[in-house]
Amino acid sequence: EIKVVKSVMSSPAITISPEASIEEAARILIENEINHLPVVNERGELIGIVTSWDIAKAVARGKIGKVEDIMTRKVITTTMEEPIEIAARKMEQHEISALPVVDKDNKVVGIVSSEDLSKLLAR
Amino acid sequence: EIKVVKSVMSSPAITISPEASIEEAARILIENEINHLPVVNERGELIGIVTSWDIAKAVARGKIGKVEDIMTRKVITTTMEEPIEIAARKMEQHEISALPVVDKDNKVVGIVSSEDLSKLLAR
Ligand SMILES: C[S@@+](CC[C@H](N)C(=O)[O-])C[C@H]1O[C@@H](n2cnc3c(N)ncnc32)[C@H](O)[C@@H]1O
Ligand SMILES: C[S@@+](CC[C@H](N)C(=O)[O-])C[C@H]1O[C@@H](n2cnc3c(N)ncnc32)[C@H](O)[C@@H]1O
Repeated sequence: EIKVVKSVMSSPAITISPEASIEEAARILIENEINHLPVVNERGELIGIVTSWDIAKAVARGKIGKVEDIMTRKVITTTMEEPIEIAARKMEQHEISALPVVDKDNKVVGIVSSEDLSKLLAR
Repeated sequence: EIKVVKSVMSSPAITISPEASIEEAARILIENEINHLPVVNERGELIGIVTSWDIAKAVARGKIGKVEDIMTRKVITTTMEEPIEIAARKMEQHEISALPVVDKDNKVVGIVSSEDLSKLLAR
């Protein structure tokens, strides 16, 4: 039986607005002990992703501002029914550590990280 | 044949001094596209770990200073010969995403992350 993303993803995903400050994004990551925040518009549609790596980049560059100033806009995503091998291959190819899980309307329904996948090897 | 850590780890690990600034740690993470830095003393012995999550925490708290002010000191580690399932279980139990690989003298010989393990599922 092929394992699919919905069996390992975190749902619902914790998301953030593009208008939020970088400090606010950092606070949400720390309070929830996570590293990735899908960025969504008022309709809940995915428009970017911001991670603790992006916050480190802002620190390295002495940059302040909003999430929309530092987020990645071309987001690599997955779906609930995608086989885990495919999701893992996408992360490997793009050297990224999480994929927002979206539905057919581009709404965020969850998130899967390399930490979620590595737990499958801990059996 | 049981897969062991040395077959998937990155080596040598990029490390940092406890005296370095938080900005310097951020710069090293960004230049190398990584999220974890083992902290070592002048003799190369492991004394802590600092990650992009710790930098996000410093931003959330408006903290400035040195790596030694924000690093985690009780480091969970692995060895080159440890089976991958054990390393994955350690990361799951402690909710962490990387393990410095140390030798018998507590010198850092590499690092393995949940990204390295998730790539094994991408076959
Ligand atoms: C290229 S990775 C390099 C560091 C490390 N591999 C990691 O994933 O954190 C860091 C960048 O990837 C971006 N990123 C993370 N997840 C992404 C996704 N699903 N789609 C597009 N970019 C993503 C982040 O916004 C960040 O700018
Ligand atoms: C508890 S995790 C929570 C967030 C997420 N699971 C991650 O790993 O980034 C974040 C904290 O774990 C610490 N950490 C990372 N790797 C570690 C390791 N091998 N041993 C001890 N602490 C570690 C970091 O210093 C950071 O303070």
